[in-house]
Parts: sequence; C-alpha cells; structure tokens
Amino acid sequence: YDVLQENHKKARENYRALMEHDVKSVDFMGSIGAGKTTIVCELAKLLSKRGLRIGAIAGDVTGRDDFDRMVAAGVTAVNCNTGKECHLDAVMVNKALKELDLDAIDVLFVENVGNLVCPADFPLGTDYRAVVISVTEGDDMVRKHPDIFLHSDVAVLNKVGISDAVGVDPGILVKDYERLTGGVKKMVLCDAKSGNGLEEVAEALGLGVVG
Amino acid sequence: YDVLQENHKKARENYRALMEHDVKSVDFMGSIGAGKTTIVCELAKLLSKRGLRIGAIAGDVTGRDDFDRMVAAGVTAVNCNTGKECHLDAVMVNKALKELDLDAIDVLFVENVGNLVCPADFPLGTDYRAVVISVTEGDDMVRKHPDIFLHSDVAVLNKVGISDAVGVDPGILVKDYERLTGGVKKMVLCDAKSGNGLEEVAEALGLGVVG
Ligand SMILES: Nc1nc2c(ncn2[C@@H]2O[C@H](COP(=O)(O)OP(=O)(O)OP(=O)(O)O)[C@@H](O)[C@H]2O)c(=O)[nH]1
Ligand SMILES: Nc1nc2c(ncn2[C@@H]2O[C@H](COP(=O)(O)OP(=O)(O)OP(=O)(O)O)[C@@H](O)[C@H]2O)c(=O)[nH]1
Ligand SMILES: [Mg+2]
Ligand SMILES: [Mg+2]
Ligand SMILES: [Zn+2]
Ligand SMILES: [Zn+2]
Repeated sequence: YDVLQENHKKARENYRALMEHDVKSVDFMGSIGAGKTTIVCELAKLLSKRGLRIGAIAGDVTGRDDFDRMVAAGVTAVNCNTGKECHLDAVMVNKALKELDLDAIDVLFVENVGNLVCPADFPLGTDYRAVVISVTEGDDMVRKHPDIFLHSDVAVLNKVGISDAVGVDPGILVKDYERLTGGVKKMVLCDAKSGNGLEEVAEALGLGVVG
Repeated sequence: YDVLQENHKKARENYRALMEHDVKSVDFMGSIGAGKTTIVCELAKLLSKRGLRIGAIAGDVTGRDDFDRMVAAGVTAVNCNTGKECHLDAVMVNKALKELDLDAIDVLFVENVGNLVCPADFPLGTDYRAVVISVTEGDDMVRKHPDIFLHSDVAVLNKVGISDAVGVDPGILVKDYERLTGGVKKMVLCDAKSGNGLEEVAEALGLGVVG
C-alpha cells in the first residue's frame, strides 16, 4: 500500500468531483495559529455578499473549534478530525466530500492541519494550494520551509497589522519568497482580523470580483 | 521494522548516555515560531552565567538558522536537519550526540521541529519534555492538541508581553492546561525576548538556582 500513490489517486477523484460540479476549491495549509480559520471565515463573509455559496472542510487533530467558527460565519462546513496524523490527506477529504452537496456550493475551502512540512507531499485535489504564515512566527519562515512554498500556488502573510509589535519586517519574507520562486510570484500581505488585504487574497485565489 | 519500537530503543540509549555523563537534558517541542530558539538562547545565557556549560541540538527541516543563533549565544551546538520528517526522532538524536563531547557540557537542550502533533509519539530520551506555545497562536492551542501536553512534563506560554496586542487572554490557556492535567500542573508564563519569566522556566525544568 503506497500512501503517496493512494493519495494521488484520491486527489484526482476529488479534483474530478469538484470540477464536474463547477466548485472552485482551495487547500489552506500553513503554520499553527497563523490565521487560516480567520481567513476562511472572513473570505466566506466577503464572497457570500457577492452571492457565492461557501462550503468548507475543517481539518484538525481533534475537537470542533474551527468547525464551529466556520458554521458561525455561515459556511456549510464538515468537521474532519485527523487523530494522530499531522496533515489532511486526499483519502480523508474524499470521505468528507461525500457529506457535502456539491450542487449547493460554489466555493470549497479546505483548512489543513497547522504544519509547514508534510502537507506539501499530500495534495488534496483542490484547484489552489495556499500557504498561510504570519509575522508573529518570525522572519525566517520561508527560508526554513522552502518545500511547502514551492508546492503551492499562493503564499499569504497574515497579521501584518502587528508587525511592529512583534518586531518583524514583512519585507524580509516577501523578498525570500520572491527569490525562492525565481521572481515570479508575489507573497500576498493581509491582516484578516481587520479585513485589510482580504480582497488581494481573494484575487490571488481566482475569487476576485472579476474572478 | 517498527518505527516506534526502534525510537524507544534509541531513546533509552540516549537517556543512558546522558545519565552516565551527568548531563541534564530537555526536549523543546512546540508550535512553529513560538519562541523555542529564543528560549534556548536566553536560558543558555542565564545558566552559563552560573557556570553551567550548555550544549544543544538544533532540529530543523532544513538550513542552519537556529543553529547559527545558538552558536552566537555561546552554545556548543550541533545542527540536525530532518529533511522530509516533521519531527526529530531518537535515532537522529543518537547520531547527533556522537558529535558532542558529553564530558564538556552540563546541560543539553534539544530543539525539536515546530509541530504540535507527532513529536508527542517520539520521545528522544531527555530528562524533560517541554511544549512551548505562544499567545500569538490564539487561545485554543491546549484544547486542540491535548496529546502533546499530556506527553510532556512542562508547558510554557511565551510572548505574554504582547497578549494585549493580539487580543488573547493567557488565563484561558492556563485554565485549559490545568483542567487537562487534572489540576496538577501549572503552565509557565514567560516573555523570553524581554527575559520575563525565564527564571520560572529554568526552575520548572529542574535548572533553577537551587536546582
Ligand atoms: N492581530 C491579528 N490577529 C489575528 C489575525 N488573524 C488571526 N489572528 C489571531 O490569531 C489567532 C489564531 O487565529 P486562527 O484563525 O485560529 O489561526 P489558525 O491558523 O486557523 O490556527 P490553527 O487552526 O489552530 O492552526 C487568533 O487569536 C486570531 O484572533 C490578524 O490578521 N491579525
Ligand atoms: N514579542 C515577543 N516575541 C518573541 C518572543 N520570543 C520569541 N519572539 C519572536 O518570535 C519569533 C520566532 O521566535 P523563534 O525563537 O525563532 O521561534 P521558534 O519556536 O524557535 O521557531 P521555529 O524554530 O521556526 O519553529 C521571532 O521573531 C522572535 O523574535 C517573546 O517572548 N516576545
Ligand atoms: Mg484554524
Ligand atoms: Mg527555532
Ligand atoms: Zn504529517
Ligand atoms: Zn512528524
């Protein structure tokens, strides 16, 4: 039983199911406490004002903290506890998708377990893969975890409103990311709690006003 | 080849080697960017003023960022890159110990990879296991990761100096930890960057002035 092969098989199944139902999807990976749930909830509120119907899969080791926050934000959510696994995989997402009516949503957000290592090796079958980090983890996050940034489409730096309080220069992370991606990709800056930069995050994920 | 069994075997070897050389040791687990390296460096400076000789193993996926910071703090450090693994294990530590002269140090700090899931299952053979989280990750860290807090001796809540800036009440985490450990253990609060609470961290790890 090759775990990665099985994962790829299920990821293709997930991708096909989402495509057939015309559902746009994003896998939000990132560090622990970087603001993934806050971004999912705030994006959901922004996009549902435009008439988009938002679904989500809340990946967590245990409990329903994130799931409850999503439901409170009006999202059609499914809770997915990973137990001993420190990452979601496509098999778990395949099961969770069966609990969602894909004809009733336009966008699916998947929140992965906070971890900047293994999620890189487990694509889930979503259109986009995003990595969320925040200024509070320090300015070395890109240098220390090149793999996950190279295996994703969009990088988001959150909580930029408190960069001074934590003494971190967002410019260092932006430059590291630009260098890692050969000057091709720009890190998106936001402060999801206050809503600053949220529109840029939506645009980077193909969910902007014209998207 | 049972990974956990092999880990336990090597952990016992590590424990014996450290005991024979009278070296006190701590495995610092915790979330990404919580302040593990800052705590290791600041504790090392505090303890070396008391004549203790400090060694360390810097566990990271890749690079030498943390290793360089430890060396700059006067620590006799060994760098240990884990590659695809999102946690250190006792086999890697066993190899790293061979690069250290255990007769030349009194205390060994091991900094694990930032991750609140798998390190719980991979004891390294140190005397103490500590989990470091920070207020900037939110107030739900204990609720969401009970396992690692139950598989460790000391819990440290760092960056408490900026709790107001991030709008997090440290009291919630302290209560969650007390409840999880049946009222037996107290979470240690500190702000390693400013040095507040560092003495309490040392004491909780058996490295206090009378320790
Ligand atoms: N100042 C500030 N705080 C934020 C921002 N976004 C999130 N937070 C706070 O950061 C903490 C963690 O946010 P979450 O949204 O739970 O982060 P997460 O990445 O989903 O966390 P896990 O799922 O536990 O890995 C909470 O206390 C949030 O209020 C932001 O843009 N600015
Ligand atoms: N305000 C404040 N910032 C802190 C404190 N401790 C660490 N930091 C900052 O938090 C960021 C991360 O600190 P590190 O010591 O690198 O954290 P770490 O846990 O070793 O990070 P990784 O090894 O990458 O998982 C850096 O910008 C530090 O300056 C603290 O007590 N207060
Ligand atoms: Mg979350
Ligand atoms: Mg570190
Ligand atoms: Zn994992
Ligand atoms: Zn792991």
